[in-house]
Amino acid sequence: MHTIAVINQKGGVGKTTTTVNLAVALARAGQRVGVIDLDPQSHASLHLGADVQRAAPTTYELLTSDVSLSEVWRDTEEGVRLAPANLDLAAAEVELAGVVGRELILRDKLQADAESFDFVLVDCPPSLGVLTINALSAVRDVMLPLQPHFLALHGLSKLMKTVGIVQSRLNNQLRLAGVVLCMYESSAKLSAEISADVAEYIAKLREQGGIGRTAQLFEQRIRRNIRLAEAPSFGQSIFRYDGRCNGAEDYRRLADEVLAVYGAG
Amino acid sequence: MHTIAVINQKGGVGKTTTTVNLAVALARAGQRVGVIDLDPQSHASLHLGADVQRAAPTTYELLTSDVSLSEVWRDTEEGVRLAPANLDLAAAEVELAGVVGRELILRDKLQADAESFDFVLVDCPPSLGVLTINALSAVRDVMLPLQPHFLALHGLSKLMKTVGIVQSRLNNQLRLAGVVLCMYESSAKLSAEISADVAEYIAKLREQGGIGRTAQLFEQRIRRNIRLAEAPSFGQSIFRYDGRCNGAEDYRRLADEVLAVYGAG
Ligand SMILES: Nc1ncnc2c1ncn2[C@@H]1O[C@H](COP(=O)(O)OP(=O)(O)OP(=O)(O)O)[C@@H](O)[C@H]1O
Ligand SMILES: Nc1ncnc2c1ncn2[C@@H]1O[C@H](COP(=O)(O)OP(=O)(O)OP(=O)(O)O)[C@@H](O)[C@H]1O
Ligand SMILES: [Mg+2]
Ligand SMILES: [Mg+2]
Repeated sequence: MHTIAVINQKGGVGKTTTTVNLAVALARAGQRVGVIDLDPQSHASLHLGADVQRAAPTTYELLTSDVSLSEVWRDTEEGVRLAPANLDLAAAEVELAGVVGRELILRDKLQADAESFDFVLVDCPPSLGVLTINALSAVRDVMLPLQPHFLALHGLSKLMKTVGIVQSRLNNQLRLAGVVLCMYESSAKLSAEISADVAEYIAKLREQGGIGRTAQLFEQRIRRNIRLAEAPSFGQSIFRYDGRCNGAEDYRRLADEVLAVYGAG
Repeated sequence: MHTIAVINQKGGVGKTTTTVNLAVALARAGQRVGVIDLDPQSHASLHLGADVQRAAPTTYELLTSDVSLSEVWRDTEEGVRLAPANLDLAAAEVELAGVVGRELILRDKLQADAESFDFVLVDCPPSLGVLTINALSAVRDVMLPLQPHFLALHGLSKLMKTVGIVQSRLNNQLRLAGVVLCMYESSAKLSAEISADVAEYIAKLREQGGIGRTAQLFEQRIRRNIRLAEAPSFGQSIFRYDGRCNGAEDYRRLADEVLAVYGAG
């Protein structure tokens, strides 16, 4: 089972859009896929058509009570299973402060889960708090969506530091699997410039060894495409909403590249 | 003195870009302006050319020690004063948990500050944690940048609930001053659709009275303009970077509208 945390403390860079559409693309390629929503805003859950007002257990109960992951998994109409979030999760940060082992709750419950998946993707909020640390402690790989804007580089080294700390103290198997450029504007030279900077940064990471040695910049970039922003309002992945647009094309190819990297499928 | 918290728990919607460029536009219109950076990512500080590695006191020390605001204010080359943030601020959320009156620290220090400004703008992180609550407790007005995408509406009611709670328990004078549409794509019908939904939502808010009764949708929209994304890499506001592009035009007009609303200038 390949477990991937989709992370970036910078807001609005495409974490949720990537988690959802990559998960669905992998499912359409025959993989058994689960999505865990760890963002109190529950956008991944909404995007997958979940009813977040329903009283059924969510990732909030998963982290703050003894509910098991199997009680949280739900079906979706997209061929992936979903462990949905809801707004209560915002309270988890405070509620868990001071609870011993609070960073390892997701890991324990994921390991105890009997359900078998080929891929589990975890959508994280734009912060490096207890929710994101739970994701980092529970998975093997980190996937980093990055918008090719200037500030993307600034946050990268802080993020790598955090990933490094989790790897040394809480989760030895953690590694940076890949960076995927999102909201790429082919017409903007800023995109090209930042992409070159990112490629350079990743090359350095690989040389330094440690957690960055497996780092790679995915060849497939996700281009800006308004269809990707429209799809969530219908509770649909891009494949159901408009399977032929550039957005669908790009995520389909990203899934192929992910499968090649894992030697899976 | 008009105090404005720039807020939205959704990531990457233009909070920092708006805080910085609106502040500078107001200063260029003759106002005395201060910017307080409450985001651990310190993007507003970087955008204003501050050296965030410097050991001088930042908003982290402001919130966690007895340093005064006057020890934190710095000059910038943009004609605004800056109380910069740095990455240490990420620890504040945890450090302040359990501290009595932790939501009111900024308010107390702002009230104690002798420096006189016409406008103070506070840039907030994409969350509704203790940093954002400090901003909400310290200011009179809330400004909400909104990207006209579907999920913008979903977060709006949760945000208004939080603003309402702060207003009733911690800060009676708090009110929603305005929503400004950012990253507006005139060619996309999604922008037009969501804008119409936002206008409708604001009309309802005004009718309900209470904190929403002063709510307004600013007429000036900030259009997508790559120059706005390029400017931060030079540590410059849009006015120094490219004073004639659409981005500069839009923020200049937004400043005029803000001044008209406040009957100032
Ligand atoms: N390639 C794209 N082209 C156009 N719009 C996009 C693209 N990717 C994402 N979007 C839209 O941009 C907004 C931000 O994307 P998204 O919510 O996936 O980012 P995020 O990193 O998960 O944000 P947050 O930090 O708030 O969790 C959303 O409205 C989304 O629909
Ligand atoms: N109108 C615009 N046109 C093009 N790019 C923009 C525009 N406004 C902001 N940007 C860019 O989009 C990205 C996100 O904007 P910004 O950082 O201001 O959002 P934010 O809400 O402060 O994000 P966060 O939630 O991470 O604090 C930045 O790289 C910024 O330079
Ligand atoms: Mg998200
Ligand atoms: Mg910001």
